[in-house]
Amino acid sequence: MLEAGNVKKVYGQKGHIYTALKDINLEIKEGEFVGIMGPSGSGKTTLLNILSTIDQATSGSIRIDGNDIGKMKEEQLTSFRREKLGFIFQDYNLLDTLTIEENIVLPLALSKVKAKEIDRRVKEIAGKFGIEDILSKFPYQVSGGQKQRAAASRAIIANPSLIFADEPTGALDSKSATALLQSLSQLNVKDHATIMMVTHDAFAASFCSRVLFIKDGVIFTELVKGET
Amino acid sequence: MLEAGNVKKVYGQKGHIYTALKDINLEIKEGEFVGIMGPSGSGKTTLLNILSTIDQATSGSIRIDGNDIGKMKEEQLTSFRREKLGFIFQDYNLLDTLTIEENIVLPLALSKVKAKEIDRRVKEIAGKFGIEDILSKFPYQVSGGQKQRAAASRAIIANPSLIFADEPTGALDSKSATALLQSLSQLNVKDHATIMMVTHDAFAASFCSRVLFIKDGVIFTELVKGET
Ligand SMILES: Nc1ncnc2c1ncn2[C@@H]1O[C@H](COP(=O)(O)OP(=O)(O)OP(=O)(O)O)[C@@H](O)[C@H]1O
Ligand SMILES: Nc1ncnc2c1ncn2[C@@H]1O[C@H](COP(=O)(O)OP(=O)(O)OP(=O)(O)O)[C@@H](O)[C@H]1O
Ligand SMILES: [Mg+2]
Ligand SMILES: [Mg+2]
Repeated sequence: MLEAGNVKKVYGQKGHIYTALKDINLEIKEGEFVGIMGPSGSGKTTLLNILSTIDQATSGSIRIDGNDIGKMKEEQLTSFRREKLGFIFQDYNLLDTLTIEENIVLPLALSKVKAKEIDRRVKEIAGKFGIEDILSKFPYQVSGGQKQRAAASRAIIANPSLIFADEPTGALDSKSATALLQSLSQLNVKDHATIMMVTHDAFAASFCSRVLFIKDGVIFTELVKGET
Repeated sequence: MLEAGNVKKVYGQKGHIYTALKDINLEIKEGEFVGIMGPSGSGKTTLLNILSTIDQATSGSIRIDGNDIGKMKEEQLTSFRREKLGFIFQDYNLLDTLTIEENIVLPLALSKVKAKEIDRRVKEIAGKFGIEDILSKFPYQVSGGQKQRAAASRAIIANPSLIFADEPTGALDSKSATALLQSLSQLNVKDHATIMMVTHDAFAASFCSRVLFIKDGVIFTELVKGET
């Protein structure tokens, strides 16, 4: 499903450069639920942004479904992102001029899914995440945790086959966090969605089948479920 | 130190109104470290914004150090906020056009503290929170957890006597979270700073001497350390 070889990411220009990812090599199989853990500033968000094609690596290769991302044209990349990919950003990334509902349906806006089906999916997901009462509000009118649940809803409404989640439960109380993790787990088990999730939370990590540990831009070890 | 009587907060205009706080009554004594816990959307951020004078209540009274906030002139409120108050926002609220260091020293910008002393304090706090290497970066160039630690540094650099912290460890790994909580606890024990902290995290709550539980805009129960 996803392979990364010698991926490096350097930020900055000539004088001030910072190497956020030194040499990342990994392989994620279809249907895996993989966690990424590591200290603040170790490169987790940078890695997720690059693997999901949101940002570009400085060097190295990334293949998704066998396709070399570096060689895909922008048009191919855009339709790949829209149809296959779901992303929950660390800072939610909701559009302030759209309502919560409009933000959630955005990934379906250009798809062929009928309006009635879109409506059904919104009601179902909003119910699962407890945000049915805030659908007509704007992002500035809802709480931190409500924004995060809206962002999670947007990421899964199009039933993506590959989901990247960057600390999806950071702003949530345990009830909301559990609902969100169970939904991700359901997509993983029932729909064979592949999931990569960054987390600091041991409870969230317990939903993963494998956890990669990153420090100073390298993956230095991993834990596989079943091992302790 | 802080008393709130029949505080109510209603958002919205005529047709669409939402009551975020129904009837809040509380008293915080000087030197207390009080936690606030509750489901996402229950009114925690709203309560903190009102008690700290960042937002206004719809009705009810708030007294800080015996002064009725509703009766204070804007000039008095501004100098009170600058000299006595420290705030760690849920969304960090760093200014994008300033460096991390400039954001941290902002509360001291108008004070009489000498430049040499300001420099010493920045180095000390940045060292405690592990962000000495990012002081010359801008907010968009640092990670989520680094932003949160910068926001926490700004909140405590002026040694405020009253600190409001809204999920200050949400984006932090356990090492950074522990460093931050220990610093807050040190201010509380050594300098008798009064602290109100919203959190979802049981470890953070364990630093509090009392925890208030809020649901649907009312404080329905509390736990006092020593009781189990
Ligand atoms: N500007 C606003 N206009 C309308 N409703 C609002 C506004 N701000 C907040 N609310 C509503 O008030 C309620 C309380 O919000 P608040 O941000 O205080 O919650 P919270 O307890 O901090 O939640 P979280 O744990 O998710 O951060 C929520 O239901 C939210 O939708
Ligand atoms: N645009 C940028 N320019 C320069 N440095 C950057 C930039 N973005 C990130 N960095 C640096 O790269 C490193 C990795 O950042 P990243 O956001 O990937 O960390 P993270 O592991 O997600 O941390 P957190 O747990 O705090 O979210 C950090 O040291 C950060 O300061
Ligand atoms: Mg991150
Ligand atoms: Mg909040």
